[in-house]
Amino acid sequence: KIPIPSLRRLSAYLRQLEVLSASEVTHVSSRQLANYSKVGDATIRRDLTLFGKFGQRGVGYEVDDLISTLRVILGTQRRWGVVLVGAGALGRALMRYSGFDQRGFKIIAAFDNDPKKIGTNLGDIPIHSLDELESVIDFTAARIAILTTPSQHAQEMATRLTAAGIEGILDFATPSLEVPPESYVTYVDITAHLEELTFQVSGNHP
Amino acid sequence: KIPIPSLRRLSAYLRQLEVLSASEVTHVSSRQLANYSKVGDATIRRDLTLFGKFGQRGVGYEVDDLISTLRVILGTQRRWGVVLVGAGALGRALMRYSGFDQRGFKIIAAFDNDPKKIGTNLGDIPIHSLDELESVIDFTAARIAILTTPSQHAQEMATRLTAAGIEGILDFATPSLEVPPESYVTYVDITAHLEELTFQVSGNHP
Ligand SMILES: NC(=O)c1ccc[n+]([C@@H]2O[C@H](COP(=O)([O-])OP(=O)(O)OC[C@H]3O[C@@H](n4cnc5c(N)ncnc54)[C@H](O)[C@@H]3O)[C@@H](O)[C@H]2O)c1
Ligand SMILES: NC(=O)c1ccc[n+]([C@@H]2O[C@H](COP(=O)([O-])OP(=O)(O)OC[C@H]3O[C@@H](n4cnc5c(N)ncnc54)[C@H](O)[C@@H]3O)[C@@H](O)[C@H]2O)c1
Repeated sequence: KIPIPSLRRLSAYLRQLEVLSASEVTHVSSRQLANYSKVGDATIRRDLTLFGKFGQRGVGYEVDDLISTLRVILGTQRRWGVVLVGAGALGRALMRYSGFDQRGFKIIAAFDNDPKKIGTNLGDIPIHSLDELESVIDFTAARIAILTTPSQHAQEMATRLTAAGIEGILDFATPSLEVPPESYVTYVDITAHLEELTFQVSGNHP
Repeated sequence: KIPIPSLRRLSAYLRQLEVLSASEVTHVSSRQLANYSKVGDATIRRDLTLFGKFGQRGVGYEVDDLISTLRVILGTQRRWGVVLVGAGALGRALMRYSGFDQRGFKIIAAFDNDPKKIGTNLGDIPIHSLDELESVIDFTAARIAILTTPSQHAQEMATRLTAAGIEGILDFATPSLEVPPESYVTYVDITAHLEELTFQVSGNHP
């Protein structure tokens, strides 16, 4: 019911507010938030007014209050269990990342087909064999998966994950995964981000 | 001179074409490419016509020919040396990633302040002390950096990198880095991708 562009802006405001809160800033004006988020001042005030947030003249918005409101709106008050498939270099980096927890995400289990990894733990996350995929997803009711297998196995694993009840896949392995209509895939292409940077940098050197 | 939205579409077509080429597909119609890339058929044909590419009736476009044309347009025929700052869990995963090379990027050096890491190599990439940052960037004429330090050191390193001649930073560490006007930052927020997935998944369960 909230359009995706507004949701993305709200998510961006929340990130900025969390940075401000971590630096012990208690209040922020819409103009400051607009500067940080690279969005128009009027747009921010319209977005926040939609959710009953009105800044105080001369004082602005209260940072921590805005943070908890946005977290409720964005559903990040909820806790989401996430499974990770492919506990290699990238998968293990993600398993170590402490930033997921403060935004409501926890990697609860990982899966791999390398016998040296199966049955070990990384931190408090167990690495299971692929045989246990369906039962662990069933037991934990996990709906989100991170896919960090080699690209050639990604489609097969995506098909298995969605059949087992996963509805959202964060895919690092390959573009254009095929999944059923009720499932969602976000493909993260780190190299495309580097390409965007080089387009812009090349613009400095015509 | 090419608007950023067209560049992004071209980059998406290129990814799809590389997947097709890897599966030994030799020809593709604009409608197939439109399906893969989730873009309108007319849009694709307009984009490609702009670069002198016309499909053959009944046969479509030649995949490998389109790939080399797009690579020239996107400048990915060029080779870009990239420095990486912060050789921790995420940095090391990126240093291992073989996917950068086929799109023209090579991490040529990494930097860290952990004495256990300085002076070691990961693959063929040397990890230097931060004292060597300016001289290595100067010597290699690197213009792109990947920033994977803890968030609290990111701004300080970004300032040093841009002062040393880096013009584009792929930042994993913190939103809203401040850099001089001629420099560009792309912030990669993996958690925001998970949030987008959970918005969509929640839409399945009103
Ligand atoms: N390393 C990076 O920085 C990076 C960046 C962008 C994209 N990627 C992509 O992410 C994926 C993982 O990259 P990586 O560097 O971690 O590779 P990796 O080879 O280190 O890890 C792959 C892991 O997947 C496991 N695996 C293989 N087949 C499997 C299966 N069917 N089910 C479950 N696990 C399986 C392997 O045992 C291994 O542990 C690749 O597709 C890569 O192209 C990686
Ligand atoms: N791990 C992930 O999957 C992930 C995901 C998203 C974002 N991030 C962010 O990426 C960054 C790195 O994450 P990580 O998990 O690799 O952390 P990490 O602690 O494993 O690695 C950080 C590395 O930076 C080095 N370092 C510290 N200060 C430095 C400085 N001034 N200059 C150069 N190097 C310095 C450390 O010695 C260490 O090797 C963090 O900001 C994290 O929030 C990580």
